[in-house]
Amino acid sequence: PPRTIAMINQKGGVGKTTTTVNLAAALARKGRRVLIVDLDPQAHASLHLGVEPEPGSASLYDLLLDPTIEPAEALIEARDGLFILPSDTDLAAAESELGALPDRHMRLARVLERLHDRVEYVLIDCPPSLGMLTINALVAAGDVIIPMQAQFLALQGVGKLLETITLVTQNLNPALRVAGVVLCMFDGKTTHAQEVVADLEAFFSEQRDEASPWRYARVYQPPIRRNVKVAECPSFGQSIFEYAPTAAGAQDYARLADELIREWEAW
Amino acid sequence: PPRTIAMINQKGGVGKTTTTVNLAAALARKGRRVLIVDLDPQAHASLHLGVEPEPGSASLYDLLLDPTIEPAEALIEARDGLFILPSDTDLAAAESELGALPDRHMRLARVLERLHDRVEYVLIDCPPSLGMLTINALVAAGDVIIPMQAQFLALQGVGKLLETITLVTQNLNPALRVAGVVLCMFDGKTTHAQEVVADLEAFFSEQRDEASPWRYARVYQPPIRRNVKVAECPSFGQSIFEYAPTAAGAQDYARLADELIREWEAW
Ligand SMILES: Nc1ncnc2c1ncn2[C@@H]1O[C@H](COP(=O)(O)OP(=O)(O)OP(=O)(O)O)[C@@H](O)[C@H]1O
Ligand SMILES: Nc1ncnc2c1ncn2[C@@H]1O[C@H](COP(=O)(O)OP(=O)(O)OP(=O)(O)O)[C@@H](O)[C@H]1O
Ligand SMILES: [Mg+2]
Ligand SMILES: [Mg+2]
Repeated sequence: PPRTIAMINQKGGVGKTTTTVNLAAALARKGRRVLIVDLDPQAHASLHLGVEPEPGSASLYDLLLDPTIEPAEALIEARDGLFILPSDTDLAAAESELGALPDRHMRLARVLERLHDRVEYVLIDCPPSLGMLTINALVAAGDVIIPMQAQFLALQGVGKLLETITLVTQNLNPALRVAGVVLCMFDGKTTHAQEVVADLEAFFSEQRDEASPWRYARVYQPPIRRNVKVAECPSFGQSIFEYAPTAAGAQDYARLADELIREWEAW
Repeated sequence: PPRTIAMINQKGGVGKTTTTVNLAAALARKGRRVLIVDLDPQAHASLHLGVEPEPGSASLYDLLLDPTIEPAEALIEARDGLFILPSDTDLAAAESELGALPDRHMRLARVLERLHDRVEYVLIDCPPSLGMLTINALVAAGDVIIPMQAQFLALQGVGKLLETITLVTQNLNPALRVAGVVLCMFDGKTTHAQEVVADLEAFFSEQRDEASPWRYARVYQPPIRRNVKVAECPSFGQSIFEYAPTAAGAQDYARLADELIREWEAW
């Protein structure tokens, strides 16, 4: 089955969408077949790649609410080897409409099962909340990546997120693991940022022998540096590799993709 | 009644909390009595000011679900003349629990009515969504301020937000107005940012003669410049005025407070 990664952080604006899109683009440019699941009703991952669904075609919302629809009907090939299940504003209704159904947390997992032989990597872009859409991502995924900023307040949010992940592993998805943290918009010049990184690394190394879903988690190196090109490219419907292939942001996301390939394909 | 301002943008991480806290602090330091309503279950406004509710005391969640509780019991004086109704994680449940009640969108308005003679300004910090908590803020408020970043993708989100505001003015709160946009984390050096500002200002001036809730809206000047001190002070439980009173961020928020005082107190 594909390596399925949920990009999760309930804090807003930390780089979930930017990381989903640019990491997926990097993997596709290295020849991997990648699926982006745009699980955010604000549809920024879809917008970021300039994807607009055909009017009348099935959307991710339709797939989650009606398991009889063929998921491939909603699939769009955004770039060579880079597929997307796009979002639209209907998905906001899914949060509450799923809430009544008995197997509500399994819906995304079931959709992805039916696409399992089409791609090698699935990256799920989540909204800034720990509601039913994010829970669906945690049940469908094998790995969690936490994009975050190197700020002390961000550490507090991570604590809350890890509690939620623990509940999911105890009750819904025992195989789920936290792969690690991607530091976004990183400004290494401040002692503040360096202290937060040191705190995170100390926390993860203390957890190595615990029986927790993050015992193998780490802070991915290198961090993704703050780079204005990265902030600009979504407005043009492009990944950083199309917009500014020699920019710092392109280098950083390419290196992150190399790191993940090494971690997950080195048998 | 107090000038009641909802700080709204469904996009994550655009500066809602930072603006709520620092603008409230600026107004309080100029002698106004100000109430912050922390309507976000992630409680970052409360954390930003180092506020922790007494164990066992009433929370904003309790007030919204049980209208018989005296709102003053949940009130905390965070600084001189700066009050806060703090959030806690229970508030996440309010989104769905309110959903069943007939007067669910009026709950916050009713709570604030009972505090109306205590303060001159109420600033409501909203979560990154257009759900029931944010709708409560739109019904309780007289003015909306939209914190946003000067990026083209941000303009799209504003369109969606204005649709929601229109629905609220048509059905729930005819007096609601959009006061304007506060540009956060502004980097004036890029043509990108300047073009977005020009687009926004053109949009608002076209709307002057329309019968819309944003016919008096504007882009507040000056924008709030990106300033690392602003990003650091929440980790110390301080406003920018306590942490770095001579920093660019302190100047910008002080000038924004002056601008609003001029707009709202000049009779
Ligand atoms: N490395 C970077 N350098 C500069 N800007 C960046 C970088 N990464 C992300 N940004 C910008 O920061 C903002 C937030 O990023 P993004 O939308 O990816 O966060 P998010 O966590 O997906 O937000 P949400 O919670 O709303 O889904 C965007 O405007 C994005 O362009
Ligand atoms: N002027 C600024 N300069 C530098 N950093 C800033 C500035 N304003 C805000 N930030 C930082 O940007 C991040 C997002 O800001 P903030 O938390 O206020 O956004 P928000 O809209 O309230 O997010 P959410 O949607 O999660 O509630 C925070 O880390 C904050 O410290
Ligand atoms: Mg996003
Ligand atoms: Mg906030």
